[in-house]
Amino acid sequence: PCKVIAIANQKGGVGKTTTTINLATAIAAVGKRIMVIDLDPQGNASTGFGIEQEDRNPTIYEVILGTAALDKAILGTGIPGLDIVSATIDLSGAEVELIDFEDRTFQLRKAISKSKVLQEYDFIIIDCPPSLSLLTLNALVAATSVLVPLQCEFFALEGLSLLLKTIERVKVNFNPGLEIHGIVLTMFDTRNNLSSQVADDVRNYLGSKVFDTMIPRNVRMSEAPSHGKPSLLYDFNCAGSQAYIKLASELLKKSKSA
Amino acid sequence: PCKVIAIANQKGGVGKTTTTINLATAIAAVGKRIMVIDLDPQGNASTGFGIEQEDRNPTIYEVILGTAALDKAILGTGIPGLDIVSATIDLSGAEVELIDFEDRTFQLRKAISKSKVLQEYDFIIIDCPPSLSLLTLNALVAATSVLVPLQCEFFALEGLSLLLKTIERVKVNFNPGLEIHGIVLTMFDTRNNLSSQVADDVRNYLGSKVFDTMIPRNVRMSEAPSHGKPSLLYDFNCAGSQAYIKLASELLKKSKSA
Ligand SMILES: Nc1ncnc2c1ncn2[C@@H]1O[C@H](COP(=O)(O)OP(=O)(O)OP(=O)(O)O)[C@@H](O)[C@H]1O
Ligand SMILES: Nc1ncnc2c1ncn2[C@@H]1O[C@H](COP(=O)(O)OP(=O)(O)OP(=O)(O)O)[C@@H](O)[C@H]1O
Ligand SMILES: [Mg+2]
Ligand SMILES: [Mg+2]
Repeated sequence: PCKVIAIANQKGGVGKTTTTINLATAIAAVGKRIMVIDLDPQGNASTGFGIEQEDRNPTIYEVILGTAALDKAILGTGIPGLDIVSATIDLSGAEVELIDFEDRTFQLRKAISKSKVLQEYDFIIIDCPPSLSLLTLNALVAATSVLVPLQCEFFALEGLSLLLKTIERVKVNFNPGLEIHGIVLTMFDTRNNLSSQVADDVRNYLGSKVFDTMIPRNVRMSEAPSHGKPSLLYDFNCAGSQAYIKLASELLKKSKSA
Repeated sequence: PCKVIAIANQKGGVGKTTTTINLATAIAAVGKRIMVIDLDPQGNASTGFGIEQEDRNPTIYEVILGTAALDKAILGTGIPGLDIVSATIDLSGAEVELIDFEDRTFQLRKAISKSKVLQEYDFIIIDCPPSLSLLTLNALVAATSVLVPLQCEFFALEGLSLLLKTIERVKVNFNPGLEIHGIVLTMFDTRNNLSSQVADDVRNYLGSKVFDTMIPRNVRMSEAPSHGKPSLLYDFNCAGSQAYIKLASELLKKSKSA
């Protein structure tokens, strides 16, 4: 069955988009069929795959408001087996417009079940904006699991228990099947103590929920988006790309036994 | 007259909270009276000043919904001349609750004008959440100017023109007095080309709107919050603290001539 994974964390700048882009690419590289949904009005995941602004039509905005079918919004990324539903700034209007809908947290889930994507793809990966607003709630209701990128910094750690409580609330009220796929530690900097302190704290607190693979801070990761390419295509051998390849294989193993 | 400065950027993790905390501390250090408003449901600015969760009552949430007066929500930070109005996760409810208000983008501005803070403080600095939602719009309507922290990274650059358009729209429709105080380049990393490329691009595009002072990437900045202290108190001599002191004096000079 198709696994729908929401990449979520309300803390900003923790590596949600970078994880979406590179994890999706690494999973596609082993022959799986993947669809990415860019659910952030910033449209960074769309940009990271080199999708031009003028090609982003229709977007997830029209899909979530029900004015376009999901199947019609799918674009190719040029990477075999990897497609994307893009986003533009129009999506920021959805936060307010969705309020008027009866089942405003179910719009994305409904759009997915009306389409053929659950049969056509092995994975759907949803990049969420930095908030616990209606867009992120739509992703959590549509998802079968949540992957949480956690930057190895103090402020990022502070928000974690809130996020876990929100996921639990969504599971109880809207989506009983929702699981935590895992927490992935990002921007781990071997040069500073803070990173290892945060990493130790999180592993003590959450144990096996934390992926073994850590993503190191690596400047090649932040250079890749300016070339419109995932870092796996921009620089396959860099530490960041290799870490995402390892994360993908760890995730695929976890999925098998799940 | 009191200057109300919104620290805003919808891109996550660019240094909004770190700039709020350390700029406010540096300005207080030269004898000005400062009030910080934490307008982010994550409450990172409140944590960065060591405000315990149980002391955060009432918060900016009650103030913005009109159930508490702003004067009643002011807490001391222990730093002479520097007070704060704190935030907790309750604030995330305001995004939806404000929709029902007639003048939902003016709630913060109304609360400020009803109080005595414009007479009691020289500066009010508002830390915004990573979105262009109702909370950030309330800050832009209440502000006399906007200071934009911009991380020297590609994704952060991509969102800049959208932010500037939004500020322009708020100026035209709600707050004709709103000015751009300036763009401050953050997490500048001398070791990598990307930082200097982004810095050059921004200076070419925006000229004198960009502060001369750049904030370097400096691990002491991210260690300070875990001690509940601004980096100026945690490590006065580190590169980050010294940069914020320079930024404060540059800002005070700009304010004089404004
Ligand atoms: N492992 C890494 N090493 C170095 N830089 C990284 C790494 N991962 C991400 N970055 C950079 O850090 C910044 C933040 O990452 P990203 O945009 O993926 O986070 P996000 O959580 O999606 O942000 P937002 O909350 O705004 O959506 C980006 O400029 C990105 O290029
Ligand atoms: N100059 C710096 N050098 C190193 N680390 C920094 C610097 N400035 C901020 N940081 C760290 O980077 C992370 C992001 O900064 P901060 O939380 O201030 O950004 P923000 O824009 O307020 O994030 P959000 O969008 O979630 O509100 C934090 O962990 C912070 O400690
Ligand atoms: Mg993102
Ligand atoms: Mg912040």
